[in-house]
Amino acid sequence: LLEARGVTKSYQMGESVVHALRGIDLAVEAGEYVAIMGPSGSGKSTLMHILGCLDRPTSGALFIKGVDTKTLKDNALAETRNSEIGFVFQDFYLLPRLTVLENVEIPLVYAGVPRAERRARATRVLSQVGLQNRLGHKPSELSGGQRQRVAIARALVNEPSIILADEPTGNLDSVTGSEIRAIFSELNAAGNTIIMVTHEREVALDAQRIIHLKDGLVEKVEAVAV
Amino acid sequence: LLEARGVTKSYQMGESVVHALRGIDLAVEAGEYVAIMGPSGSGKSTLMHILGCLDRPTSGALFIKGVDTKTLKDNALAETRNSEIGFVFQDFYLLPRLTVLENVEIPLVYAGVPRAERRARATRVLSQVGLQNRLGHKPSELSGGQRQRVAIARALVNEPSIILADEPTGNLDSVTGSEIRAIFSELNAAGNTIIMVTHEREVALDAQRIIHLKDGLVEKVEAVAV
Ligand SMILES: Nc1ncnc2c1ncn2[C@@H]1O[C@H](COP(=O)(O)OP(=O)(O)OP(=O)(O)O)[C@@H](O)[C@H]1O
Ligand SMILES: Nc1ncnc2c1ncn2[C@@H]1O[C@H](COP(=O)(O)OP(=O)(O)OP(=O)(O)O)[C@@H](O)[C@H]1O
Ligand SMILES: [Mg+2]
Ligand SMILES: [Mg+2]
Repeated sequence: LLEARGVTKSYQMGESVVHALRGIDLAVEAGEYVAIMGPSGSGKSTLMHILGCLDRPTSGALFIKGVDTKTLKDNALAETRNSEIGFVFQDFYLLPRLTVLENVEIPLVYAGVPRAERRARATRVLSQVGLQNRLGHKPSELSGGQRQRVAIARALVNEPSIILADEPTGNLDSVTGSEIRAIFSELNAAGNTIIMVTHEREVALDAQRIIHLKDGLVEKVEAVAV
Repeated sequence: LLEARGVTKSYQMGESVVHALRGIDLAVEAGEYVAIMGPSGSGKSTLMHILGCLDRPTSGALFIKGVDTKTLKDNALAETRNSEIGFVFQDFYLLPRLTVLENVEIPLVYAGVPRAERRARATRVLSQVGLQNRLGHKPSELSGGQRQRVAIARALVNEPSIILADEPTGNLDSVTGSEIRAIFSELNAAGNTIIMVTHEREVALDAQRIIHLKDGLVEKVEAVAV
């Protein structure tokens, strides 16, 4: 479904270069649940942005359903991304002037869903993550874990078949975190593909495979015992 | 050292009221290491902002070294805060147009420390958290865990005697997280007072006492076995 071949990402910083990814080979099958772990700064978020078509590699290739993304123009890439992929960002990226409900409706606005249905679907997914009493709040009027849950709800509301989640339980207590993990496991059981970055091994063990990154490279791939 | 008596905090939201804190009694001795745990939305960050003199209670009192903060004007409160308290925010609050080094120098600028000494002290604390190779980066050019470590470095650079840290290891892998925890344990062993919000029980067990919040109230206080 998703395949990275020889993917690198470098940033020019004045005189020096930062090599965030140094050559990643990675293949994710449709319906798989893959976890990505690794030290802070090892390239996990950078890799997620490339897999999610939010950024392009410096060199190497990304294939989506066999199509080389290099052959797609920016708007075709955005089209694929918006219709197929839900992304939970490590730092949420909520729009500060919109309410919780309006933030979660945004992917449905892009998908052309009519107003009443948007409201119903956004409300339903927000109830799933326990935020039914916060619909009218702005992001600045929420706790850290509540903002994280809004970001999760927004990623799921358009029912994407590929979900990329960058540390979705980092700001959650263990009870709330377990509820979120259960949502992802159910989505995977329903046939959706999940790629999740996490720092917690316990969460990574929800997946079928754990990819360990280090210094911009895949250090090892671990199969999770069932 | 720090005492909250009957502290409440409420937010008016149009017609309704959100009671973030419903009556908190809490005393922290000089040199103590206290952890605060509780579900997402239970009031931990709100309590931290009040303890750190960044916000005032709706009712109730906060005493700092026996002085009722109600008797202090805003600039006297800010003076106490800047000289005595280091605060690690749950969402970092780094200044986006300044470099990592400049961000960490800011408390020293307020303290009137001369330029060369500021640079040396900020560099030293940034090396302690593993960011010696990122001094010239802007926050947007860092990973999530690197931003978290800049926020920690900035809180510590002025050598405050009271450190309030709101989930300082949430974005860190276990190895980097252990390094940060060791820094806090050493600071406490040196006589500094630490109040840390965490979602991870393992981290909370570094402390001498764990305060469990639920729905804006102290649910129970747990002594940590040595
Ligand atoms: N715009 C940029 N310019 C320069 N360097 C960058 C930029 N963005 C990221 N980096 C660097 O690339 C490396 C990888 O960053 P990335 O965000 O992928 O790490 P990560 O594995 O997600 O870390 P964390 O666990 O802390 O979130 C880091 O060392 C970071 O400093
Ligand atoms: N400005 C505000 N206006 C209205 N309600 C607010 C505001 N700030 C916080 N709240 C509410 O107060 C409650 C407590 O928030 P707080 O940030 O203290 O929670 P927390 O325990 O730190 O949660 P987390 O673990 O998710 O960070 C939450 O339910 C939140 O929605
Ligand atoms: Mg990251
Ligand atoms: Mg909080």
